Amino acid sequence: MKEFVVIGLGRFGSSVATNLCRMGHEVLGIDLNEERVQRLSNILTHTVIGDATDEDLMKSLGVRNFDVAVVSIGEDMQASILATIIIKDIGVPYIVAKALNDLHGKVLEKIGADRVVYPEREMGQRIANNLVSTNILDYIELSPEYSIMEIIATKKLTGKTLGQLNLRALYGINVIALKRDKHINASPGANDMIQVDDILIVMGKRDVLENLKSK
Amino acid sequence: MKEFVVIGLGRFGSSVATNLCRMGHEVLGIDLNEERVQRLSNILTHTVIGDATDEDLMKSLGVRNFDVAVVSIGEDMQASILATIIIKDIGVPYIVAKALNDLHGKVLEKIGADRVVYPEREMGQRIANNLVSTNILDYIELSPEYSIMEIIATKKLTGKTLGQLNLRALYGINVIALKRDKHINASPGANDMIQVDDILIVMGKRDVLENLKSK
Ligand SMILES: Nc1ncnc2c1ncn2[C@@H]1O[C@H](COP(=O)(O)OP(=O)(O)OP(=O)(O)O)[C@@H](O)[C@H]1O
Ligand SMILES: Nc1ncnc2c1ncn2[C@@H]1O[C@H](COP(=O)(O)OP(=O)(O)OP(=O)(O)O)[C@@H](O)[C@H]1O
Repeated sequence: MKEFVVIGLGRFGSSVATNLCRMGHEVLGIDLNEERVQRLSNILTHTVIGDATDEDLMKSLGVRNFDVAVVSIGEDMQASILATIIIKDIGVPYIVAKALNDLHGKVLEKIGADRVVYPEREMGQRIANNLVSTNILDYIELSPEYSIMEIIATKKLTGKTLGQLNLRALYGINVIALKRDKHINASPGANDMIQVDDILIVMGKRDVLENLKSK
Repeated sequence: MKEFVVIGLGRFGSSVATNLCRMGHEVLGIDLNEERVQRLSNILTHTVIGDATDEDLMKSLGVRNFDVAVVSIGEDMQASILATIIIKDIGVPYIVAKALNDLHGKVLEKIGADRVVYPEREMGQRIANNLVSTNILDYIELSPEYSIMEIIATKKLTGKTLGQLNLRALYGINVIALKRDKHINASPGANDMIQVDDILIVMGKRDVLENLKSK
């Protein structure tokens, strides 16, 4: 199990911290704001009300023993940058930092952040993708050309068997699983019939999949 | 091609808007803030400097003809709620709204938002998942039990063929694709050998996959 320190318990930071705890990891949460710390004090492993730009404080907390640090200070760019470089100097091996904009992100990379996150921007892209393909619930981009997507059964797919649809031979599309209610059929066969509200997990070339979902 | 209206061009809203344009759709962007509108005026189809809580303005913009509205007003909860109900009354068929917190989200759902987004919270969960499984690059949650994951080849996997690893027989894991550099092998076979830095796209029960990546 890894040990994480999350600095800045705003909406992003508190979500990272609580999810890490839920998955069984140890999390130290640090924030200037007493109320935000209190709200998480029974959920996280440890919480501290403090200033992450205070180098002595960070050393005294034994931050150097942590595997990963997440710096999720929002509006105060200077604090975000200082906290990051302090943690880098202390020697935490992997640092994730949230950036407000590209320039902030560049600075964070140069001073030692291993990964820079733009939560609003990245979610904006995901939502745009979801909206454009309203029945693609989620997707993995395997390469510029191939994707895995979840597709809600369209009218044209419903009521036919996978054998009848013959997607692999016709379009090179591999139906790798069928989801019905919460049940997963991980070895779909030629006789499986697509029902209303089924979710097909499909793999294939992206433009072909885009055509499929709009049929 | 669908027509979208995006209200509130902060980091989330501008990302949704620019990504929708990049995918070839028409986007009208509305914001109170002149500078934010100017920044996008050459990128989006149309931009308007205005107040989305002004019902006459929204009607005059022909918002009722849009397929999807995205309300991405941040801090001003009241404006976010008012803009949403105005758009609902006008008759836009699908409304996405960004919420600051759960209560705000509940209100938005009750007044007509079809989807409520919590960008920072949702990104926090994704980042937590990425951090916990450092070689799981992305995953689809098929059900509480099954997942599709991308896994970087671990030492134990490298240098063996898929036939030797025998993952399906041993663990019920289906290797559905292999990614090497940017090239996708979408029909991996028993003789394919796993190389350093290969990415395996695998499907199976989540706890089994978690074990696999730590081998
Ligand atoms: N020097 C500091 N030391 C510790 N915590 C800090 C420091 N400066 C700011 N913070 C904390 O960082 C948190 C996140 O910052 P802020 O709320 O400004 O960002 P935000 O972009 O609104 O965050 P989010 O989008 O995650 O909600 C706040 O709870 C704030 O108290
Ligand atoms: N009544 C309104 N009509 C139109 N735009 C508005 C209105 N009220 C606020 N906005 C705009 O909404 C945008 C997003 O709001 P704000 O910046 O407060 O949220 P945020 O949470 O910081 O956003 P993000 O996280 O997306 O950057 C701002 O550009 C603001 O000008």
